[in-house]
Amino acid sequence: IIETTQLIKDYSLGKVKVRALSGVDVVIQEGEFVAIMGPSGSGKSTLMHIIGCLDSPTEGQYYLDGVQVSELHRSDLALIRNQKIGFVFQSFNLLPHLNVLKNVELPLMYAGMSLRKRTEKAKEVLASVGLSDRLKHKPTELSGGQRQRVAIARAIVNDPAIILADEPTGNLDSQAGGDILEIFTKLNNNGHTIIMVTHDRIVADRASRIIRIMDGKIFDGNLDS
Amino acid sequence: IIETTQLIKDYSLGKVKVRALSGVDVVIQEGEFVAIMGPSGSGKSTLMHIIGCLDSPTEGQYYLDGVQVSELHRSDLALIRNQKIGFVFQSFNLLPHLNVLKNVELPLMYAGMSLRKRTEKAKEVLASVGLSDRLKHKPTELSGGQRQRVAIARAIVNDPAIILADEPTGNLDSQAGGDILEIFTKLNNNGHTIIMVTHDRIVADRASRIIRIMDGKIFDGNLDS
Ligand SMILES: Nc1ncnc2c1ncn2[C@@H]1O[C@H](COP(=O)(O)OP(=O)(O)OP(=O)(O)O)[C@@H](O)[C@H]1O
Ligand SMILES: Nc1ncnc2c1ncn2[C@@H]1O[C@H](COP(=O)(O)OP(=O)(O)OP(=O)(O)O)[C@@H](O)[C@H]1O
Ligand SMILES: [Mg+2]
Ligand SMILES: [Mg+2]
Repeated sequence: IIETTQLIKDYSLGKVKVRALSGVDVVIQEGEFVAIMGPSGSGKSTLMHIIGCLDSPTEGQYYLDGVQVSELHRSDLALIRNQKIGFVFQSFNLLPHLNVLKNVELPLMYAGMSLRKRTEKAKEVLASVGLSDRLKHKPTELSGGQRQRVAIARAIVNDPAIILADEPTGNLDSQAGGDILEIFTKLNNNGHTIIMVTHDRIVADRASRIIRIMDGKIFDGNLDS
Repeated sequence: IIETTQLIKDYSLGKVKVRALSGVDVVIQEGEFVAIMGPSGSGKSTLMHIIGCLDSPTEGQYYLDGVQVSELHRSDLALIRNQKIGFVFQSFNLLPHLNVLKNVELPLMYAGMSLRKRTEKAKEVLASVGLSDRLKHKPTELSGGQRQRVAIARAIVNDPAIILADEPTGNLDSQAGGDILEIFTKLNNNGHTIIMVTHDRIVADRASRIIRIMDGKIFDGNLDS
C-alpha cells in the first residue's frame, strides 16, 4: 500500500544544502501497525510528510496503492489527503481561530456530511480522548496535552484508511498516552494502517514492526516490535 | 526561595470559569532539583508560569526570595525574569524571524555583554545540546526536537539561578534526552535550582523530589524521587 524507492529530500538554506533523507526505501502493507524511531533530526517527520502527501521528495518515487504520487493532479492529491490519510502533526497545527469542536469537525466537511452528523461524530471522537468538557475552548486556551489530543481527534474523525501520527504521546501522561494507544490499537484491529513516529519504547512496542532511521537512512526496517 | 500560599488561578471563557489551580502551596528551597508530575490538564504549566513571573494568580501569594511578587514594579519583574529565571516553554516559543544563534544570544543582551562574548557563550551552550551545525537555521527549518533543544539552550545561556523546564524532553530520543538531563544535573550540582515538569518517570527520577498535582491541587509534595 505504501512503497518508497530511494527517497531523497534536500532543503536549501541559501547556498547550503541540508540532506534530510538520503535514499529511503520503505514498504508498508495494508493493515500494518508500524513504529518509526530514530534520533532527533534523523528525518522521521520529513519522511512522514512525504508519505502523507504533504511534501514531495527531491528525488525518488513514492507509490500509494500502486499509484505514483508525483503523477497525480493537485485535486486528486487533495482528495487523498482528506479521505485516505489522517495526520497528527508533531506541532499539532490546530486552527487558532476555531474552537476545539470546529477544528475536529473540519475534515468531515469534505465528506458531505450534514452539520448535525458532523457535530455528533466530532463530539464522539473528542469524548474518546477525554475532551468533552473543552469543546468551546480555542487552542490557546488548552494545555499542551489537550492540544495534542485535539490533533489526534481531528486526524481520526474521518475514519481514514491510513493514520500517520508524529510523536502523538509526547505531551501526555502515561494514563492519557495509554488511552491513545488503545484507540490506535482498536483502529488497527478494524483494518486501519497506522504509522507512528515515537521516541518512547513502550509506545513502539504496541506496533508490530519498528523501522529505525538514522541520518536520513533506514537503519533497520524489519525489527519485530 | 520559592513559596506559594493557596494559589488560585481562574480563566474566564465568556460566562464559564475554568479553575486551573485550586489552592496550591509549594515550598522549594534554593538548590533543589524538583520534578512536577500530573495528568494532562492538571495545572502544571499554569503553576510554572506563575512561579516564572509570567502570569499572576487570581488569588493567593507567591514569594520569591522572600519578596511578594505581586508587590513588585513591572521593571523589577522584568529584571527578575531576565536574570534570575530561565524558562523552557512546553511549546518552545522561539522567535520565528531570528535564527538559532540569535534566539539564544537574546537573553544575554540585557546582561550588557559584548556581541563577541554573546556569540561565544551562545555557541558554547548550543554545542552542549548538539546543535553546532544548525546555528543559521530559523526555527521553521528545524526538527521538533531541535527546536526543543534551542529552547533549552536559550533558557540556560544566562546562567540563571532558577531554571523552569516545562516538559523539556518530550520531543527527544532517549540519547538526546539523557544529554539534557546531564546538563540539568551539572547545573544543579553548581547550585542552580531546577524545577522540571515531566511525564517521564525516568526523567523525574533524576530529581530529588517529585511534586504531584491533580485537578489543580497538590496531591503529594514530598515524594522522594
Ligand atoms: N487561557 C485559558 N483559558 C481557559 N482555560 C485554560 C487556559 N489555559 C489553560 N486552561 C485550562 O487550565 C487547565 C490547566 O492547564 P495547564 O496548561 O496548566 O495543564 P498542564 O498540567 O500543563 O497539562 P499538560 O500536561 O497537558 O501540558 C487545563 O484544563 C486547560 O484547559
Ligand atoms: N525547512 C528546512 N530547512 C532546512 N533544514 C530542515 C528543514 N526542515 C527540517 N530540516 C532538517 O532536516 C533534518 C530532518 O528533520 P526532521 O524534522 O525530519 O527530523 P526528525 O527525525 O523528525 O526529528 P525530531 O525527532 O527532532 O522531531 C533535521 O536535521 C532538520 O534540521
Ligand atoms: Mg520530528
Ligand atoms: Mg503543560
